[in-house]
Amino acid sequence: MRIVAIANQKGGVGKTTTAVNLAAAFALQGHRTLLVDVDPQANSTMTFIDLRQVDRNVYHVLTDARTPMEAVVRPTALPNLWVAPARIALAKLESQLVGELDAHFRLKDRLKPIADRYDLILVDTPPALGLLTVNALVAADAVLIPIQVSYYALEGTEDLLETIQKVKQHANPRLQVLGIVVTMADRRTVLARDVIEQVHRTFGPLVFETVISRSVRLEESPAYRESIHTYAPDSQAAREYQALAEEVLRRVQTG
Amino acid sequence: MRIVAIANQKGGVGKTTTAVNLAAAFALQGHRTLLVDVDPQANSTMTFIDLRQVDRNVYHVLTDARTPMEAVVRPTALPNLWVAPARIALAKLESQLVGELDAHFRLKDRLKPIADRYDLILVDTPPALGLLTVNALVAADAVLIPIQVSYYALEGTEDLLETIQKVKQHANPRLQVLGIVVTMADRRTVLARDVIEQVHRTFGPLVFETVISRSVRLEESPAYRESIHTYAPDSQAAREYQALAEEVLRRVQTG
Ligand SMILES: Nc1ncnc2c1ncn2[C@@H]1O[C@H](COP(=O)(O)OP(=O)(O)OP(=O)(O)O)[C@@H](O)[C@H]1O
Ligand SMILES: Nc1ncnc2c1ncn2[C@@H]1O[C@H](COP(=O)(O)OP(=O)(O)OP(=O)(O)O)[C@@H](O)[C@H]1O
Ligand SMILES: [Mg+2]
Ligand SMILES: [Mg+2]
Repeated sequence: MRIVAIANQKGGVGKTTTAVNLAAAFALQGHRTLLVDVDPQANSTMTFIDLRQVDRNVYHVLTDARTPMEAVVRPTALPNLWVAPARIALAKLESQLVGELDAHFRLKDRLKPIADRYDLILVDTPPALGLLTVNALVAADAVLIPIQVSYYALEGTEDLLETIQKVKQHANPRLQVLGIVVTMADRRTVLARDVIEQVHRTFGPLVFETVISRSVRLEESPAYRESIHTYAPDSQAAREYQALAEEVLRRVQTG
Repeated sequence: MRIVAIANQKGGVGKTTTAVNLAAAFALQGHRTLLVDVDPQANSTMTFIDLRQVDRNVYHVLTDARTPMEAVVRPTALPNLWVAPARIALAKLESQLVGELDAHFRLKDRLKPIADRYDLILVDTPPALGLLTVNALVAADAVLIPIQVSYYALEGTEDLLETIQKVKQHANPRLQVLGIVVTMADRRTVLARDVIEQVHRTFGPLVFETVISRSVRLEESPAYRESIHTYAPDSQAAREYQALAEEVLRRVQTG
């Protein structure tokens, strides 16, 4: 198991923050890691790379058979971490690939030739269950679902699980749910305790033990083009994403 | 000017929280207000209505000419506030209306027969610049853009402004930007000061004076099916959304 998609169609739940800080944690532990960004907002990309220097990107790879994935993959300041960048052009993908028989398999097909070069591949997705997220689910071995401490949080997960089941049935039989991580939790609040309890009741053993607390450090680190592990290495947020990285690796290896 | 869309394709920036608390503020001031939810996640809807009791919804109105908008509009616990509910079925709209010449005009056409019954109509949108958000922009007189205090916040606004310009040129010449509201601001942080300063530099007089602070009360209130104005009437959050409602009304009336 090597390719993990990070998905939840609810907006702003911490998909990018989780993708970025897990990818960096793996890289710092010596695992060769590729972070693929299929969100047109390109938030994962801009965390490590100056968007103005990105020209060809995942959009070209998914629409032009002459552009292989390796042509757009770029190194980052972190050894062992590479990024396949996104740009806003990706927003056109859905209308461009309407009717194409392999529309859902493009990412899977384009990752195949390079997958062996990496120990782990993470895919950051946009807040929607459209063609881009489906491409990530078809390409992935497993999906990690961040759920924010929010009243609205649990409402959307039924649709996500339904979409995962459909992908599993029709396009990717090996797809599993790797786990659920609760994010942005301020444990002092009743809301946090309620949501954490509800998530455990709904998902049971799928829920990661590590809960990610709300932390200003996590909000600040992208502005310095750093992950939490180099921006604030002694912070609670860094420890939590380290712990999550270890839990994820254990599940990936025994998957 | 009566129809205001609340839009920003970045996820989790406070679109629903702003739609819900502005709509309630207008209703409590005696303005007949309709809150239209075109987000398949239906977060605005579930803030006032039990989703299990919602059957026909905006999806049916936009796809079936025999279902007028008035057939799905429902009263809420608040006098003067009605909701046109969303359901997950809306996620299929884009693929269902591909190729239809009037695909972008459905919401505008379906609101026309009932628009006069309300003093104000707010439209909550999903985190994407797809057909649903475009429908809202075509139907609207103006668009209110929430921007969260976040490093990623300003990156996506160029694309949103571009989309607004395109809609203005090809489908809705009266569309204006009503204003930009900064949300989830913890004024003690450097990040908040940086983002607020950048938003003013980028948008100048379009920025509302009212800034919405981060507040647990705002996260809790939807769980009680209440807006902030009845859940925590003396809170800073209630005062801030009251002040924002007044600024919005001033701009709507002079628009
Ligand atoms: N644990 C946390 N504590 C505080 N802020 C956080 C935390 N996790 C994420 N954030 C902040 O919340 C905002 C949303 O997070 P992020 O962009 O990672 O979510 P997302 O799910 O990727 O959003 P989108 O749906 O737009 O892709 C960002 O400003 C981010 O910095
Ligand atoms: N000022 C605030 N202080 C604290 N929490 C807030 C504030 N505004 C919104 N929130 C919380 O942040 C989360 C995201 O807000 P909301 O759902 O309104 O954003 P959205 O833009 O509508 O998201 P989506 O892109 O998924 O539609 C919710 O849990 C909400 O309760
Ligand atoms: Mg993201
Ligand atoms: Mg919303």
